[in-house]
Amino acid sequence: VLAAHDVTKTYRMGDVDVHALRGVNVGLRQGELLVLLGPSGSGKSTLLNILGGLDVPTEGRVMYKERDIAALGDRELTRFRRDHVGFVFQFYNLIPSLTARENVALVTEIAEEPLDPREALELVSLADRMDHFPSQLSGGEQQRVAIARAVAKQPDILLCDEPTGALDVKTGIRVLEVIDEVNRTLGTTTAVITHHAPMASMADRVISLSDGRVYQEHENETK
Amino acid sequence: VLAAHDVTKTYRMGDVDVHALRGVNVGLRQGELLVLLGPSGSGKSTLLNILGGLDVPTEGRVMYKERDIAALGDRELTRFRRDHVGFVFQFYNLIPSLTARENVALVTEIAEEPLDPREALELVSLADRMDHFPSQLSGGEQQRVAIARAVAKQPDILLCDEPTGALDVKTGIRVLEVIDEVNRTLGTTTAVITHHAPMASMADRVISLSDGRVYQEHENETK
Ligand SMILES: Nc1ncnc2c1ncn2[C@@H]1O[C@H](COP(=O)(O)OP(=O)(O)OP(=O)(O)O)[C@@H](O)[C@H]1O
Ligand SMILES: Nc1ncnc2c1ncn2[C@@H]1O[C@H](COP(=O)(O)OP(=O)(O)OP(=O)(O)O)[C@@H](O)[C@H]1O
Ligand SMILES: [Mg+2]
Ligand SMILES: [Mg+2]
Repeated sequence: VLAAHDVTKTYRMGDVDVHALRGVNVGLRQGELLVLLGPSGSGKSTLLNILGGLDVPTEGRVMYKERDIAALGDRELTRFRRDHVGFVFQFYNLIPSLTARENVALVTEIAEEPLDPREALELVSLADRMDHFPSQLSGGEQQRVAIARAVAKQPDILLCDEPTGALDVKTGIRVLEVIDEVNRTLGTTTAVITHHAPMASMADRVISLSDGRVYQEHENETK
Repeated sequence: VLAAHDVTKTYRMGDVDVHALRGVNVGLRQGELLVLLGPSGSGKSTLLNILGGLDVPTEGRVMYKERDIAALGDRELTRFRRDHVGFVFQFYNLIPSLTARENVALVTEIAEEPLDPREALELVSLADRMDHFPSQLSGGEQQRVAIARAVAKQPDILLCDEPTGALDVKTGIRVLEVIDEVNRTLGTTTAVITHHAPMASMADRVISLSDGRVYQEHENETK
């Protein structure tokens, strides 16, 4: 349903080029839960941003149901993201002047069939922090608000960049269960970047990047 | 050498009080490597910030070699931090307008016996990213610059708030080895907040927080 075809991303830094992605082919199948692994700097966030229409490749195409989103203008790209993609950012990107609940509500007001903000925050055990501003939340609490915000939208496509990085093991498992549940009950096509091994076994498929290339791919038969 | 005595931290939020820390007693012994564990929101960052003089307790004292730093004025607190403490922040706090090397150099220029910035970045395998700005670095690379910056200072006290949160297992282990080595060879008194279990076994002592209190303490005899 969403696929990167021969995607390359090169940053020109004076006389040195950084090849963040080198001809990557990754397709997300309808309703699957894909996990993306790889060392720090291997290109995972770059790939996820390009798939989600937050960035454009230097070469290659990104097909969403027959349309090449890499060729869209800014306005259409924004509409594609707003209508179809829920994103959990590696740096959360919460709005500092809005409370946890308002941050979630911002996204649900424009969605077609959103969860109630309170409900989404309850999924990540933050009902008692609804009126805190981001600066009044711990690192892990901010990360969970970012997750609630993406999930509340009930999007077709959910892209999560390291959703458990700041969480203790127990809270991290809770969050991965929420993501897994959304994928199973709503059929949300989901891609998760994580360093957390247990998530890899929850996935339908695991793709490993190394130095800007797909290094290996693995199907979980037992699932 | 650095100890929190009966430290309490309460945030007043309208008619609800948030008790981030409730009478915590934690002392760092000279040259030890202490690990601080606990669920998201249990008060770890709050405690570390208070120990490092970045925040003040609502009640209680923080003794650094006989002086109560919780009672110091802003200027003296800043000098205490600058002269004695290296801090790796949960949100890295890199300066966006400076490159990786410049971010590290900023701290080494005012330190007594600093590492060369290039050397510090080599410790975390980032010599080839020295001239990148934070926005041109991956999440894990930014985290490693923050670590290089704290370690380069060669401080008496090193406080690390989740230094491996954004790192894959292999890179995370490399970073923990760097921290462990600094502690062993320089005798740096070190406290690390982490969710990464292997670090707990590298520590001399492990303290677990729960809901703002010390929940349990464990000495690693085998070390
Ligand atoms: N400025 C503030 N105002 C109100 N509450 C706050 C403020 N700062 C922190 N808190 C609350 O204090 C509690 C402890 O926060 P702290 O950042 O110490 O947790 P933590 O153990 O570091 O969590 P994490 O593992 O998620 O980083 C949290 O529940 C948080 O919501
Ligand atoms: N704007 C930029 N200019 C130059 N280089 C960049 C830029 N953005 C990213 N890079 C480089 O591209 C590479 C891939 O970055 P990316 O953020 O995709 O890595 P990642 O796999 O998500 O890493 P991590 O696990 O550390 O988050 C990194 O080595 C980074 O230094
Ligand atoms: Mg990344
Ligand atoms: Mg914290």
